[in-house]
Amino acid sequence: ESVLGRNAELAALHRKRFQESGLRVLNIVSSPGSGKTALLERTLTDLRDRLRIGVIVGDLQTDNDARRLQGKGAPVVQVTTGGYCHLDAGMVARAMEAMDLRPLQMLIIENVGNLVCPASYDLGETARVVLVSVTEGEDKPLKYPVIFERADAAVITKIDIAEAVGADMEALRRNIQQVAPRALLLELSSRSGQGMEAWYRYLEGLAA
Amino acid sequence: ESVLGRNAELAALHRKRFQESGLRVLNIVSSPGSGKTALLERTLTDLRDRLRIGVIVGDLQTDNDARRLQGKGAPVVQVTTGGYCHLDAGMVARAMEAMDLRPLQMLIIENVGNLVCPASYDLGETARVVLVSVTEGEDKPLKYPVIFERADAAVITKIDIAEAVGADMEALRRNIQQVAPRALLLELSSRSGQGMEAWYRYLEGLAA
Ligand SMILES: Nc1nc2c(ncn2[C@@H]2O[C@H](COP(=O)(O)OP(=O)(O)OP(=O)(O)O)[C@@H](O)[C@H]2O)c(=O)[nH]1
Ligand SMILES: Nc1nc2c(ncn2[C@@H]2O[C@H](COP(=O)(O)OP(=O)(O)OP(=O)(O)O)[C@@H](O)[C@H]2O)c(=O)[nH]1
Ligand SMILES: [Mg+2]
Ligand SMILES: [Mg+2]
Ligand SMILES: [Zn+2]
Ligand SMILES: [Zn+2]
Repeated sequence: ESVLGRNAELAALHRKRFQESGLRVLNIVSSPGSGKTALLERTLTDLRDRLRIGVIVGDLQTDNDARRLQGKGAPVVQVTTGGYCHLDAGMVARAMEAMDLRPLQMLIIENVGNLVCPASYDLGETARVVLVSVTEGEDKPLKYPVIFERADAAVITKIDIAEAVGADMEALRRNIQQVAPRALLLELSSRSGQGMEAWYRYLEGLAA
Repeated sequence: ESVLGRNAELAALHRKRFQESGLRVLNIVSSPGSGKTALLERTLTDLRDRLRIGVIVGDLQTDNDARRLQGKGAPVVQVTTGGYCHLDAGMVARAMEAMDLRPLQMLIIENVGNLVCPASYDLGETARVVLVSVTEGEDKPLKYPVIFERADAAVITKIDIAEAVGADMEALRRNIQQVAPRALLLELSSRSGQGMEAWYRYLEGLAA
C-alpha cells in the first residue's frame, strides 16, 4: 500500500475519533513565512478566555515556533520532521500522545511551511485553512492550486503592509476565488489587529 | 533503486555532459513568491548583450512565469509538474530537448517554489542559488537548513522594502551565515536595481 494510502487510512481513523470526542481540529498551511505563527501568537493571546486551544507545530528544524507560542495558556507541542516536507497523520498522532486533549475544544496544527506537499496529506482535520500573504504575489493561488482547492478557508495575511509592497489585492482575491470558490475568504493583519475578530468568530463558529 | 538514487545517477550524467559542453547551469530555489521570476526578468533584460542565457521554469500549474520571461532575447521553456513538488533531472532533460543549447553560455533553472523538497534533487547544476526575501522572517534559514546548506550562493531579495516591513537584516545575515558559511551572500532588489550588478558579476564569473 502506498504511503499516501496508508496516511489516508490513519487520517480517517483520527477524523472519526475527533468527531466522537467533539474535538475540532484545524490544519493551517501556507508558504514559509506567510505568518502562520504570528497569527497563532495573537490568536492564543486574544482567545485565552474564549476558547480552550491546544497547538501542534511542525517544522523541519528548531522549536522556534513552539517557543513563540509558549506562555499563552495553551499547551504547545513541536514536531521536528528532519527533512520531511509535510506533517502526516502518524506524526500528529505521536504529538497528541504528549498532550492532554480532554479539556480542549480545539486543536490547531501549524503545518510545515510548504504550498505543495501538505495538500496531499489528510490529518483528519475538521477544517483546513490556507494562508497567503500580500508579499507573495497575486498569482500564487493559480500556481499552487491544489492546496487552495482543498481549503475550507483562505486567509490573506499582512494586510497592514499591502500598500507598502504595492500588492494587487483585487487580483489576489479574484485568484483565490477562482481556485477556491467555496472557501471562506478572510483578510487580516496579526500586526495591526485588522480583521482578527472575523477570524476569531470563524474559530468560535467551528467550535460551536 | 530509490527515486532519489535514480535521480542522483541521471543528474551525475547530466553534470558530466554540461561540463563537457561548457554549459553553466544554475538551479534557483526559494519559497513561493520570494522573487525568483522577478530576478530573472531583470537579469535577462540587463544581460541581453553580456551573456547568452536560456531558462527552464518549473511550476505546478500555469505558464505565468515563462510568459513573464518571454521576449527578452532568451529561450524559455515552462515545465508544469502537475502536483510534483520539485523539478528532477528527468524533467530538466525533457525540457532541454525542446531547446537549442548550443549557442548558450548559461542555463538557468527556476525551480518550483518550495524550501524543502528541491534540496534533495540534484539537477546536475554547476551552482545552486537560494533566495530568501526580507518579508519571510529572519529565522527561515535556521528552520529550513538543508536547502541553505547545499547552496553556493544565498540571495536576500526585496531589500527595497526591508525597512517598510521592519525586517531584521542583521539577524537574517547571521542566520544565513550560520547554516551556509561558505555560500556567497548577496543582497538586492529586482525592483530598485540595488545590488543587481554584484549578482551580474557573479553570473559572469560562473560563465567565465
Ligand atoms: N507586517 C506584517 N508582518 C507580519 C505579519 N504576520 C507575520 N509577519 C512577519 O512575517 C514573517 C514570518 O512570520 P511567521 O509567523 O514566522 O510566518 P510562518 O508562516 O509561521 O513561517 P514558517 O512557520 O517558518 O513557515 C515575520 O518576520 C513576521 O514578523 C503581519 O500581519 N504583518
Ligand atoms: N518590493 C519588491 N517586490 C518584489 C521584488 N521582487 C519580487 N517582488 C514581488 O514579489 C512577488 C513575487 O515575485 P515572483 O517573482 O513571482 O516570485 P517567485 O519566487 O518567482 O514566485 P514562484 O515562482 O511562484 O515561487 C511579486 O508580487 C513581485 O512583484 C523586489 O525586489 N522588491
Ligand atoms: Mg511558523
Ligand atoms: Mg516564479
Ligand atoms: Zn513532499
Ligand atoms: Zn516533495
